[in-house]
Amino acid sequence: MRIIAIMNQKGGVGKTTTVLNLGVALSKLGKRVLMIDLDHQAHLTISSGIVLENLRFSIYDALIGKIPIKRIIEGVSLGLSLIPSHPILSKIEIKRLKGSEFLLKESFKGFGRLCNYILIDCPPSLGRLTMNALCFAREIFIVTQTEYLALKSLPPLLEAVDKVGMSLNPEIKVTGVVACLYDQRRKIDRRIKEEIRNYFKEKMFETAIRKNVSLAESPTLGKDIFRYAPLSYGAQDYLSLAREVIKMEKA
Amino acid sequence: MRIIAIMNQKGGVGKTTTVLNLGVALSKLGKRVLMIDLDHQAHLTISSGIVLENLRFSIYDALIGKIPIKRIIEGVSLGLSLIPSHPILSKIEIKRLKGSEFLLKESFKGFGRLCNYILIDCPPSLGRLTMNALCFAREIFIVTQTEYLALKSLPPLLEAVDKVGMSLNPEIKVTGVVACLYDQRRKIDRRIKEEIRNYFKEKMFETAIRKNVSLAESPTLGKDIFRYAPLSYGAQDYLSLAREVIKMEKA
Ligand SMILES: Nc1ncnc2c1ncn2[C@@H]1O[C@H](COP(=O)(O)OP(=O)(O)OP(=O)(O)O)[C@@H](O)[C@H]1O
Ligand SMILES: Nc1ncnc2c1ncn2[C@@H]1O[C@H](COP(=O)(O)OP(=O)(O)OP(=O)(O)O)[C@@H](O)[C@H]1O
Ligand SMILES: [Mg+2]
Ligand SMILES: [Mg+2]
Repeated sequence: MRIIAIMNQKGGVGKTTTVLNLGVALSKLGKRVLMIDLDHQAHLTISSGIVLENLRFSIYDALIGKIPIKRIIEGVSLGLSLIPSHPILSKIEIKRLKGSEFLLKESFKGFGRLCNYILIDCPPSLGRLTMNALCFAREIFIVTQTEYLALKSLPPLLEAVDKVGMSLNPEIKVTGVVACLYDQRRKIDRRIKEEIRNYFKEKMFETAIRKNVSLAESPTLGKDIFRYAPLSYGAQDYLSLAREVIKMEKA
Repeated sequence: MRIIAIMNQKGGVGKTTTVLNLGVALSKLGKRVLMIDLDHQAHLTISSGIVLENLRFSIYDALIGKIPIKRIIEGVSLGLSLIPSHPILSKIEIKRLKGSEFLLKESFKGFGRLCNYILIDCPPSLGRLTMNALCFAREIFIVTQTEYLALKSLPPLLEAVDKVGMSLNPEIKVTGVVACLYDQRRKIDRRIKEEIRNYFKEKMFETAIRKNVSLAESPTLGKDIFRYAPLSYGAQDYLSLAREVIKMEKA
């Protein structure tokens, strides 16, 4: 079972879009996937078509130990399920809790190997919720835009990951870097992509997710890109990314 | 003196780009402007051309009461100065501090009326640093992209603002909404912009900041849009926004 945190404290780089559409693509290639929405904005939950007002429980209830995690899993499509979020999750950042980096890991005790992949959508910060993801996951996929400020966010991100590796979770390591919102017509995108590749070398996936309006439209209907626009660049790119992710297993 | 928090917990919507370029535009129209970088990513500081490694002090030192705020002001251009940030600021979110929402307000005690505008760049969260901005500012400009997930972030944002208004800072109110990264060729942008206008009515500025590659390139050289590409849409749009902001003063 691969547990992967999809993260970057820089905002708006495509984290949520990647968890949903990579999740669906992996399930289309025969993998059983569980997504976890660890952002109080609950955008992964909304993009999956779930109406927040109808939710009885969310990840918050599991993190505070009120409800077992198995009881809050929502089926999204064949082979793909979700642990939803709710705005109440922002309370976790403020509550004074002991050993609060391990709440997520604790709540998964006894979960077993029900799936092949767990993908965690992180909020745009290095706060307590992202720390929970880093203390539970074994791998990190960094999602980044090919723009300058997103590039500048990478060194502090790697520093934070190193600190977690040395103290809280020795297993965690960056195993993949995904370039999103890529516009190959712009010089700045081509240049920054090259800089990211020089920095991360073979960890950077060959597939870049191209900028594609269908990926901005699909959340409006709570649909993934394969249900919304199956022939779009977005669908092609996420399917090609999923094939690369699976190929890593053999290595 | 107008103290305006530029905020949205949704990431990557154009907050930092707006603080810098609106700040420069206001100073070109004769106003004295102070920008405050309240994000530990320090992107406003980087975009202003400051090298983080050369900084002796940052906002962090003032918030913990080590250095008076006046000693950390950096001149950026004529009529425009900055209180820089540094990655160490992320410690504020974790430190156990009493009355921690008022650290910024406290550090400005006795600051006087040295300028006409204070613009505060907030991080993409509703955590302690954003709360500090809301407890010091009198106005809020919400910056948003014209995309679905950014629209979904607005109700929780307004809820958080109402809570601050009722308890910590009765003066605070949303006085402006800026649409950024606007692409009028896309149906989704036109539709979402209309929805935002229906929601906020006259609070939404007439000027939308159009998507413009110069605005993505200018931070690479640590320059504002007026120094990097003075004839670009970006420069025109931020100048037109600044005129609207000044016009509000008379109302
Ligand atoms: N490849 C793409 N092409 C076009 N639009 C995209 C693409 N990827 C994401 N988007 C859109 O860009 C915006 C930002 O993406 P998303 O919300 O997934 O980023 P995020 O990193 O999760 O943001 P946050 O930091 O707020 O959590 C969304 O409106 C999304 O629909
Ligand atoms: N109008 C625009 N046209 C093109 N690119 C833009 C525009 N405004 C901002 N950008 C670029 O989009 C990216 C996001 O903008 P910015 O960093 O200002 O957003 P933010 O809301 O401050 O992000 P964060 O939530 O991470 O603080 C940056 O790379 C910036 O250069
Ligand atoms: Mg997200
Ligand atoms: Mg910013």
